Amino acid sequence: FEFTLMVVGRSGLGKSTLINTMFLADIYGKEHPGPSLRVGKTVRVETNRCMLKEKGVNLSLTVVDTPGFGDAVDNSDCWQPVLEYIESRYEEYLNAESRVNRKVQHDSRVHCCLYFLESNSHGMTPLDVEFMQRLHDKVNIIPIISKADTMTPDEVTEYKKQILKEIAQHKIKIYDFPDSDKDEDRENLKKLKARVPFAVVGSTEVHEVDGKKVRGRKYPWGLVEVENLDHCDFVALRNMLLRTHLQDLKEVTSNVHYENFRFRKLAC
Amino acid sequence: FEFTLMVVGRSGLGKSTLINTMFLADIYGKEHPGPSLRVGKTVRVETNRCMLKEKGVNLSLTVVDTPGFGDAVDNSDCWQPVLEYIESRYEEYLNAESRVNRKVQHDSRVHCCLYFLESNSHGMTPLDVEFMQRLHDKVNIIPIISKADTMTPDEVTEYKKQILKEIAQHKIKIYDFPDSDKDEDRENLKKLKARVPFAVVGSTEVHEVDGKKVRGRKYPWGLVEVENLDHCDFVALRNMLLRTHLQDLKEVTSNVHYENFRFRKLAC
Ligand SMILES: Nc1nc2c(ncn2[C@@H]2O[C@H](COP(=O)(O)OP(=O)(O)O)[C@@H](O)[C@H]2O)c(=O)[nH]1
Ligand SMILES: Nc1nc2c(ncn2[C@@H]2O[C@H](COP(=O)(O)OP(=O)(O)O)[C@@H](O)[C@H]2O)c(=O)[nH]1
Repeated sequence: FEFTLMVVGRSGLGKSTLINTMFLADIYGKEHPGPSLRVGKTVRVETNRCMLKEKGVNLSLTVVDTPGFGDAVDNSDCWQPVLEYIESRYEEYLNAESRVNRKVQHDSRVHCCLYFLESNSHGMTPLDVEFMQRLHDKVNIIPIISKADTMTPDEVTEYKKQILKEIAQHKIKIYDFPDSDKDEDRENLKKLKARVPFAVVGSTEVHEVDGKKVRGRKYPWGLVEVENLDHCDFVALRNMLLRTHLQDLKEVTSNVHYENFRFRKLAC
Repeated sequence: FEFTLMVVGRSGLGKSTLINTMFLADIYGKEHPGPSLRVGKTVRVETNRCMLKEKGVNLSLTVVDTPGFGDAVDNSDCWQPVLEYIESRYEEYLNAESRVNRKVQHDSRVHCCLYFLESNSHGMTPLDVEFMQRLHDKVNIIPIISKADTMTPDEVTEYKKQILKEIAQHKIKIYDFPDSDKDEDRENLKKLKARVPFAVVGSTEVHEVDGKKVRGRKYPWGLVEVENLDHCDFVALRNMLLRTHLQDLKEVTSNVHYENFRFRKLAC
């Protein structure tokens, strides 16, 4: 099973930590430092491949990151290398598909782009808006409110409202987690979906709470539990991204975004 | 007693909240919205004057803010309007001083600039460094780690080390809170000064803790107390900025930064 996940956002928003937390693996660590530790003069797009076992299923995961995105004094067009990468994957797939034997060996198209928003409750930044406007019709975008433990529950509610309002105003189309056709999941998924955009906290540190081991961030005033839905939406993101909607993300990429690319290519 | 305090930093770093918390007044509110709610196409420098009573002393406080600073996609030279404002105040003072009667009515020079750093533990951004390099010899700069409740105590310690290392590397001279000549204060002030750069939390919300009313931020996992030195350095900043070093900030502005300006002006 193959999946390509892209993470985009300025340095320090907890991207590497969240990836390690979601996959319970050292995808980023000493051997593979996070994007913020690899920032150069220009924005680059780089990949990190790993084999994981999720519930007995082998997952060939490719994490694509973008060191330098949004980190300079002048960030004009910093979305450009990201767009080029995504389209080059479609190009590669198209070429493989058009060969005589038509047997596509390997799908390296980007199935999902997690876009990290700062926990700044005033609203999205001009760069956030521009990125989403340029890429919402090229790849599945899932906006993430990073470091949600920076905000009180009321601030998170306000910020989510503001983000959704701006997304509507700018006619941005984010990935919409279509409802499950299996009735048993329906109610539960509806509740998780209502939390979009997900406000997450990541941590690979383990602490003990009432004899139970939990992953979280320990402050002098309390412990933020990553997997506690009263603390943040991490569980909603993980379940919907990696379990219930993993297949749909690949299908939308193939049937919508890739088809749009093919159409634009053939139309020229 | 007059004092002019400038606050600089991107939107959403808690600048307005911190100012209101420090002065226990609605300096920013419905009538005077914070800088992040007044962002336009270009960076502006604006003032907000208010009369306060601090321990029976009348304080004519002018808060200067910079709506739009660091908020655009391209922030090249966004420090320029800030530098121009500071120098225009020196210019105005110089003109008043050079008049025949030499009676300076009013000191509107910027006595202190609180520069808000994001709570991004990787280090300072290129814009942070550029701002400080351009302005450290024009005004007293006090870098502030904003929203310190975003970071665990270990992360704060690491970040402070990193900031001081970068400040030294770039030969930036921040305001250094000279030691007190009054012996009673010495030990206490040394302890507070060791916390530089101050990592602060601001809040005007009041909560109850063991029957006591405290200002803080209430999260599902605990309450961050603004005035608890085990939670953040707010008390250190407030005491040293508004009590022990208020006069020194004015003197350094007058005897060092203003004198440098006069020297550069006369040397041309
Ligand atoms: N408050 C908070 N800090 C976090 C969170 N996740 C990571 N961090 C911290 O933020 C800093 C940067 O994290 P990192 O994963 O390297 O961010 P990246 O630069 O986006 O890859 C580190 O000090 C992390 O411990 C979170 O959910 N909340
Ligand atoms: N986590 C945290 N949030 C804060 C703090 N101070 C203010 N905020 C929140 O950050 C948001 C922006 O604050 P504001 O003062 O308007 O920031 P400004 O844009 O820099 O003036 C608001 O939702 C505040 O409640 C703080 O110390 N810690």
